[in-house]
Amino acid sequence: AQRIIAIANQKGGVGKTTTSINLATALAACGRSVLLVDFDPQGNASTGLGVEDRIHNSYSVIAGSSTADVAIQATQVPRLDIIPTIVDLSAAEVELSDMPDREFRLKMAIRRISKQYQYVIIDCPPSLGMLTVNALTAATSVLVPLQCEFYALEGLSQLMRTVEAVRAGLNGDLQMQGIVLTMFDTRNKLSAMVASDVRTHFGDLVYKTVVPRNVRVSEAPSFGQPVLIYDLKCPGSQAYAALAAELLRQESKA
Amino acid sequence: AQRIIAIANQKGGVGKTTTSINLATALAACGRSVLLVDFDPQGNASTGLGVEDRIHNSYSVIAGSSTADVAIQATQVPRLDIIPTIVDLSAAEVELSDMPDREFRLKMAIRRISKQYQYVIIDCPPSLGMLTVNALTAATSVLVPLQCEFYALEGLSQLMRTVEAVRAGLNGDLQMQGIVLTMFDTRNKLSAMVASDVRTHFGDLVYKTVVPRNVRVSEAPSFGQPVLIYDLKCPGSQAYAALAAELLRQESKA
Ligand SMILES: Nc1ncnc2c1ncn2[C@@H]1O[C@H](COP(=O)(O)OP(=O)(O)OP(=O)(O)O)[C@@H](O)[C@H]1O
Ligand SMILES: Nc1ncnc2c1ncn2[C@@H]1O[C@H](COP(=O)(O)OP(=O)(O)OP(=O)(O)O)[C@@H](O)[C@H]1O
Ligand SMILES: [Mg+2]
Ligand SMILES: [Mg+2]
Repeated sequence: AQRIIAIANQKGGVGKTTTSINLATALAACGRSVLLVDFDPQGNASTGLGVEDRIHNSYSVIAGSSTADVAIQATQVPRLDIIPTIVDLSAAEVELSDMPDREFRLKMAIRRISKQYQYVIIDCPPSLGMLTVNALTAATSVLVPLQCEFYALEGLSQLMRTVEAVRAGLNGDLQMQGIVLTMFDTRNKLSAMVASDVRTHFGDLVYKTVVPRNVRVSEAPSFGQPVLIYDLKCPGSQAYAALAAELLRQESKA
Repeated sequence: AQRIIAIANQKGGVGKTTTSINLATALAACGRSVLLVDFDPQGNASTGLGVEDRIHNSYSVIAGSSTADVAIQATQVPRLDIIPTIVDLSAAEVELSDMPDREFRLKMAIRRISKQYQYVIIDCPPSLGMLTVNALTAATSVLVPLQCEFYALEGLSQLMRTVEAVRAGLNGDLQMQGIVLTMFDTRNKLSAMVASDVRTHFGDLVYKTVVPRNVRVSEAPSFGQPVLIYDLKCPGSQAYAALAAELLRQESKA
């Protein structure tokens, strides 16, 4: 693949899954072939895309009982496939720690099939444990959704240290794809304060596109649809379309 | 202690830390003696109460290098003490798994000092790993903050299964304290839908008090204050005061 992007942040509820689903959908809408790997035991990315069949999943793939190509399913979105997940994936946190190649299980599992896609997007759980480390080791870059709230700032330096540690020890190719500000609420000054703080510290790493807080975004998963399909004209969809365009422009400059 | 309450939900960003800080503050305001244990490596509960000194913390306590009473600090709130935490606590997920008494480390560490308080509140990380299992094993009950959003419903049955498994194997006294609906947004019908769904399934387990989405709640941590101190009159503070009153009424009936 041109890019394997891990969507990561140990702070909970910041928009990792929402960004994974909708960035993947928007990239597919721009004609790219995309694979979404649900690597959070909550399985929200699978549910948010309306995927019910989970017999083969990211847990059976890293455990070795399914091959990656058997676990791939088409989704309702043209050019977007998914490897769904089940809650049993949470057992991998402990099971992996006894294996010699424990950080490389995901990387090895998707090595062959990732060649069939231009983009692979990996949705991570809210932690920096073995699952997220696997995703960072398999990835070529990391995209960090950052909620425009005070607590969200606190964990950022720890996340960056973890990315650095993975780059130094497990995956020398790992780069920062960028930071995207999410759930920006124009009605409250806290959002603007957090946004300006992040732009001061991280400069060009922060996408110009900001995803606004928009109720249509949180309604879409209850219909098993990406918001880009549920309501293309809403501010949330327009933001994810703009984010995909900005990311593609960033690629063509690289 | 009369009650050791674990504030738990593996879904991220649902209001665990906000509920831990503000329920603890409201109980203290009602004259109860309260200890808050920050058991999430993000350390948001410690930050949200303005606690800077973390030399002794919940990690050093379960690792055995500090005793619990040395790690206790007073907070700005009368009758509310805290055991803060540091990010190194995340190492405990792996370190604990090699110890024979791994699920009981927190329970043993706070056994003596918890007698000095009427309530102990434990803020948990967004996962069902070793840290949350330790909290559930140390607790007499579990309070589940539930964000009024679609994805939040998805994890509830897994959480209840985990509570059941801990009750069956590690802590026969563990009860459900209740479920509190958080970030209820009167402007969108999704909140009302989720709330009615939860009340249908869980009946009296769901508190009558609902915490509304209220920007003052998310502003308070940036000042290192509970919202009850930052802005007592706002809807968020009023809700947490009502929640504490409802919980105390529940106790007097028990
Ligand atoms: N721009 C937005 N506007 C409104 N709601 C949003 C937006 N983005 C996400 N949400 C909602 O906020 C909640 C948290 O988002 P999401 O589940 O994507 O975060 P996450 O980081 O994946 O959470 P977790 O840490 O549990 O994996 C969800 O209910 C989602 O529908
Ligand atoms: N009632 C509310 N109204 C508005 N914002 C809220 C409310 N409750 C919590 N928040 C904000 O939502 C975000 C998530 O809340 P909080 O951090 O307490 O959740 P959490 O479950 O502890 O998250 P994590 O899973 O990362 O531990 C925070 O920025 C918080 O300030
Ligand atoms: Mg998620
Ligand atoms: Mg928290």
